[in-house]
Amino acid sequence: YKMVIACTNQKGGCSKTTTAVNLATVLAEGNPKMGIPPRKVLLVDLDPQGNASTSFGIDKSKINRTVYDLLMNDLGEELPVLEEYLCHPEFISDQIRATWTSMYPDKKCPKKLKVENLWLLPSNIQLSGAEIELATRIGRETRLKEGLASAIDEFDYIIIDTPPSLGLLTINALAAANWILIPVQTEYYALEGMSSLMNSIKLIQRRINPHLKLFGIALTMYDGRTGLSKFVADEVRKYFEDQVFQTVVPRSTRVAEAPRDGAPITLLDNPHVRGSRNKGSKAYWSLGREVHGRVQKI
Amino acid sequence: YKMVIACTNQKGGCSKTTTAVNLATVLAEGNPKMGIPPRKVLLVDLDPQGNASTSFGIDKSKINRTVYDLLMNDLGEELPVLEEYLCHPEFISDQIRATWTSMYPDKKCPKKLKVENLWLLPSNIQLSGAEIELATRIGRETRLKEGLASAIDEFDYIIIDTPPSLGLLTINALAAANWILIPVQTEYYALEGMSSLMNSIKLIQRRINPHLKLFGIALTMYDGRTGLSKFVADEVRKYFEDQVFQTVVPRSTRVAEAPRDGAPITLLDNPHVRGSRNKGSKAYWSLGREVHGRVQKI
Ligand SMILES: Nc1ncnc2c1ncn2[C@@H]1O[C@H](COP(=O)(O)OP(=O)(O)OP(=O)(O)O)[C@@H](O)[C@H]1O
Ligand SMILES: Nc1ncnc2c1ncn2[C@@H]1O[C@H](COP(=O)(O)OP(=O)(O)OP(=O)(O)O)[C@@H](O)[C@H]1O
Ligand SMILES: [Mg+2]
Ligand SMILES: [Mg+2]
Repeated sequence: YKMVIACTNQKGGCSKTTTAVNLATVLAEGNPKMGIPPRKVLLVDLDPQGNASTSFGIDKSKINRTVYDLLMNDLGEELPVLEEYLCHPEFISDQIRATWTSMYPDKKCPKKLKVENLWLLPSNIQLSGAEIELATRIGRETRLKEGLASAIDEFDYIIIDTPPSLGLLTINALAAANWILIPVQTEYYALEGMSSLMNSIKLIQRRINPHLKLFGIALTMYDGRTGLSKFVADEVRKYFEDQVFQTVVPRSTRVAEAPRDGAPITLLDNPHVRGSRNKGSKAYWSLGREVHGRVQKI
Repeated sequence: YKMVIACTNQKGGCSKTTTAVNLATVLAEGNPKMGIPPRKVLLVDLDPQGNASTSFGIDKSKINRTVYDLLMNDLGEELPVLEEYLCHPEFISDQIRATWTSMYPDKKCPKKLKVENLWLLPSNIQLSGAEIELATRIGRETRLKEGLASAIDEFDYIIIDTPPSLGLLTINALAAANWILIPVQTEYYALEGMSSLMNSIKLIQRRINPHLKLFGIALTMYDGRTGLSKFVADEVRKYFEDQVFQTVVPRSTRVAEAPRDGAPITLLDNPHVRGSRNKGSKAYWSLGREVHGRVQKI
């Protein structure tokens, strides 16, 4: 069963990228002790900001093909060969280790700081032209879906990080996906944002992709010291009930520092290696297990 | 001298709305003891999420005209009369007090919890259709500029809150503005985002609005406990030098809770009334003074 998950919310800074990146890492590398089997995962960076690519320490000058090239590919009858646009696990691992080493030149890079089952379709600033360039093209909403078609059977999960908007890029993600995962920061503006997002999803289901379903809602950046996080979390659970994951991702400084070290927190602080101590990492490993559990029940 | 300031950054959740809302409030209400004279200020909510409007406890069902109607207005030769679309200080004050009272029913609403010199051009979810509807219209980039034309001489400041994107709405803001203020969250992804934003501004200056200038960069959500905030702040200052405001806005829970109380933190915790104790409020009052200082030097 093919899981193509769009990680989407038009609200800015609610942890779409951090969630997409860490969930992809956890599901790819797996942890048998936690009941998470390793799987072949493709992470698609569909944001011109390219934050998902940055989260793996990717040196963008070393990338010659990005998701922009895939979307703009006009081969007529032929579909583009996705393989040619992807960063392989070996390349990603090199980038992670190079960035980590430049941050900690006096330390030895941990052997386990690498990925074996994670592929990345990267993005860079060129993608910011895509929405305007695609606006008048035929099949402008399904370019990503077509682009993924040649390799969709090769991956167990395809996770798509989207920009904070409901523009043509996000619509491409929602047309290509069969599931949507919504990260929600437990702060006040999130509540109003949720209802407008649910309306947009209905429109997409009606006009563009009737197969799109809500996979789940992940509460992120939870700050236990304030009543606000609890208030927002309770409101979201009241309305969405068990569509909300049990796992709540807490705010943790190390999570924000991780991109500087060139790797997701779930890789820097890996329960495989020595039991994760960071509460953000713990939460994302736990979210991965919950996601795997839900997939089993589909 | 007319100050039309777009509060802009394509990075999500970097405090555009919180900065636009609090800066507008401080500049409008003023504080003579701090050397900030009260001024007539218009806050334009140009984000379909409508967070700026929400920050004043606005009940959107009570709004019959929004910035969407202003942008879509097609009167041909005539420019729309901006007056008819605005929320007046009295209306905003009513909404603030009504929301605050519903949060604290057993308390007496503070007399000073109101605004006297602040106008709001509100938005709601209808605006999410604007980019697509405007895409094919004549003068699609200058609709906001035209909409503001009839009243531009009535206000000392017009502050525009924009969505986290460089789409048609933000472009309308940057075409209408003569200044851009960039809020930058002191976390890692901000650094990469800054260089692409500066490139976009150059393009706008060349093709759409040669009068647009950088007013300043505001460091936001600074977390003193982590080395990351200091690292990012130092990098930004190194590159942009004194274009960066001296005032740094710290992360503070009360700032995130303020929208729930129906008012900006600078109004809930007002140095006029009793000396602001919240560090977020203090910082925004200080930023207002710095902004006023820079305007004097223009
Ligand atoms: N659990 C967490 N604890 C602390 N910081 C976090 C956490 N999750 C994310 N962050 C930080 O918060 C900021 C916003 O997160 P992120 O960029 O993942 O959100 P986003 O929704 O992808 O933003 P955008 O809307 O711009 O795409 C980033 O600096 C990130 O490092
Ligand atoms: N100084 C601060 N301390 C604590 N929380 C803050 C601070 N500034 C903003 N916030 C909170 O952080 C979140 C993001 O801020 P805000 O919505 O202003 O950013 P934004 O750039 O306008 O987001 P978007 O890109 O979605 O428009 C909000 O929940 C807000 O209440
Ligand atoms: Mg992101
Ligand atoms: Mg905003």
